[in-house]
Amino acid sequence: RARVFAIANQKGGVGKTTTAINLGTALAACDLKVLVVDLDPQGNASTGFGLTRGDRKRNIYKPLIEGGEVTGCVVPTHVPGLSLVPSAVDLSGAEVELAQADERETRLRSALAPLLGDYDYILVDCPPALGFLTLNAFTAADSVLVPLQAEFYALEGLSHLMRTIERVRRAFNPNLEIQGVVLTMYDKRNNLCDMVANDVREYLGDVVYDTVIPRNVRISEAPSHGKPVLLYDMKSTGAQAYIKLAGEMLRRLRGQ
Amino acid sequence: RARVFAIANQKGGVGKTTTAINLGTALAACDLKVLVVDLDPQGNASTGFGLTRGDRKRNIYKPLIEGGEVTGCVVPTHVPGLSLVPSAVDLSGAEVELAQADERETRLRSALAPLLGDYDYILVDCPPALGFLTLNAFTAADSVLVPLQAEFYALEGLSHLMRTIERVRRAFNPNLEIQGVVLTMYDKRNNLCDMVANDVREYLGDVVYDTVIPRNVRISEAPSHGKPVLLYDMKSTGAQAYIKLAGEMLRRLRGQ
Ligand SMILES: Nc1ncnc2c1ncn2[C@@H]1O[C@H](COP(=O)(O)OP(=O)(O)OP(=O)(O)O)[C@@H](O)[C@H]1O
Ligand SMILES: Nc1ncnc2c1ncn2[C@@H]1O[C@H](COP(=O)(O)OP(=O)(O)OP(=O)(O)O)[C@@H](O)[C@H]1O
Ligand SMILES: [Mg+2]
Ligand SMILES: [Mg+2]
Repeated sequence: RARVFAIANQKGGVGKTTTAINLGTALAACDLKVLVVDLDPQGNASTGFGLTRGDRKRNIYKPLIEGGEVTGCVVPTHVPGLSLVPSAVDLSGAEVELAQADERETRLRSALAPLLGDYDYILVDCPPALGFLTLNAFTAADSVLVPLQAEFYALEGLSHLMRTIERVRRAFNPNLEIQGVVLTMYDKRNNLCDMVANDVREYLGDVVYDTVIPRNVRISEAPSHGKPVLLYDMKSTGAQAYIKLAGEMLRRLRGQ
Repeated sequence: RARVFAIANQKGGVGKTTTAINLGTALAACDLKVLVVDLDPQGNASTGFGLTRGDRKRNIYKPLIEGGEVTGCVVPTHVPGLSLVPSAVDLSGAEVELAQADERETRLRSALAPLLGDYDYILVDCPPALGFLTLNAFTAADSVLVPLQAEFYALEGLSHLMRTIERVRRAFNPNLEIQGVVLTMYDKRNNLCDMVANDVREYLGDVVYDTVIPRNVRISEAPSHGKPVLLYDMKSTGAQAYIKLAGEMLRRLRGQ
């Protein structure tokens, strides 16, 4: 049975999509079967895997909104062992469309149920908000992985994110855990990063991963080539950090 | 009568809040009366001006959702000539709450109407989405200022943003213009920035501001001191860039 991760943080631009793509790729490189679900209307994860607009005709929208069959919406990527359910621009209207519907929060959980036997890990890339789409991801997930940019505004939103996870645990998903917090775009020369890192480790202890993702220009170049950084430049510090992160995650999961 | 700007981009972390705070401060430094409206449930603009959680008891929520009086929700800041309407965490539930209500899109425009005579400029900081809150900002605004990080994913979302502005222009606000696109977090040593800048200037021409905001660590340090970078470190390249941006904007507005 697949373990499902929601990759979430309502703060924008903290590395959610970059983590979904590259952690997913690093896990697939360990011979694990991985599915990435792009739940962000922006569709950056779909782009990061090289999908054109035309490749997204089948996507997460129908299974989520109309309860359609999801298996037919899974597409292969250039990464061996990693498949994707693409996003759709229409997702941005989903919150209002389902405002009065029943079981709003459990739609993604039902949609993913038939796929759980086919994968080892399912990573859900969330939009920068704590609305309907992210709440669906929290209800469908076993745990939440929180990418956190080591900046002041990003730190500010953490307590609100933790309270929301607690609310979902009580109302819809009693097993929901926090998989961990991963510091991203970390610049060793910048005191602010150290300050934020110390604050977060004091506040959350070993929930914060030891592995830190450094700011690395190869990471931001890779999406324009439609490839994860592990395929674009395997030797870069960014690719190596995501390989290390996958290793630490697997150790933590075994240790549990 | 105040000119109202929506500072918007659905891509997260591109410098919307940083631009609202620092462009607002630079305009106030030119002896103009400025109001910043924090329409993002994260409340980063309120934090960036040094407001604690306790200072936000009166905020944009009631005027927006219940049609309450907005004048009493305006608070002063440390910046002479610049006031703020703080954000509220409850804003994140607004979209569903008003899903069936009448005149959903014109709530902010009605709420701001009584203030138009008191200010020269009103800047509305938007959340990273094209949902109810940002659509309200587009309907209330005279023009949209688009901060754009010079990265590949940020470029991808631009056409969707432009289409949404066009839709609002047709349905709710025929006068809505694009004030301009401002390149942010620009790193001259990074070829990707030049590539994206060339692409955007080719696609949009002189809608793109000449002034570029460089990546500058003093900008990201300022929020932890509750001050705009112009007050935190006036001599920094970041502060100087926002002063230049205010100058270019005023020239463009006079030229119109
Ligand atoms: N470690 C890194 N080093 C350099 N650039 C990075 C790094 N991680 C992410 N980026 C770049 O920073 C930008 C933001 O990252 P990304 O889009 O993954 O964040 P996000 O949280 O998914 O954003 P959103 O909130 O819009 O969904 C992207 O342009 C990405 O390429
Ligand atoms: N020019 C700059 N140089 C360095 N850091 C910057 C610059 N502009 C913004 N930042 C930092 O980058 C992060 C993102 O900026 P900001 O929060 O203003 O973006 P945003 O678009 O408002 O994000 P969101 O989508 O979450 O609302 C913040 O931590 C901010 O301090
Ligand atoms: Mg993303
Ligand atoms: Mg912001």
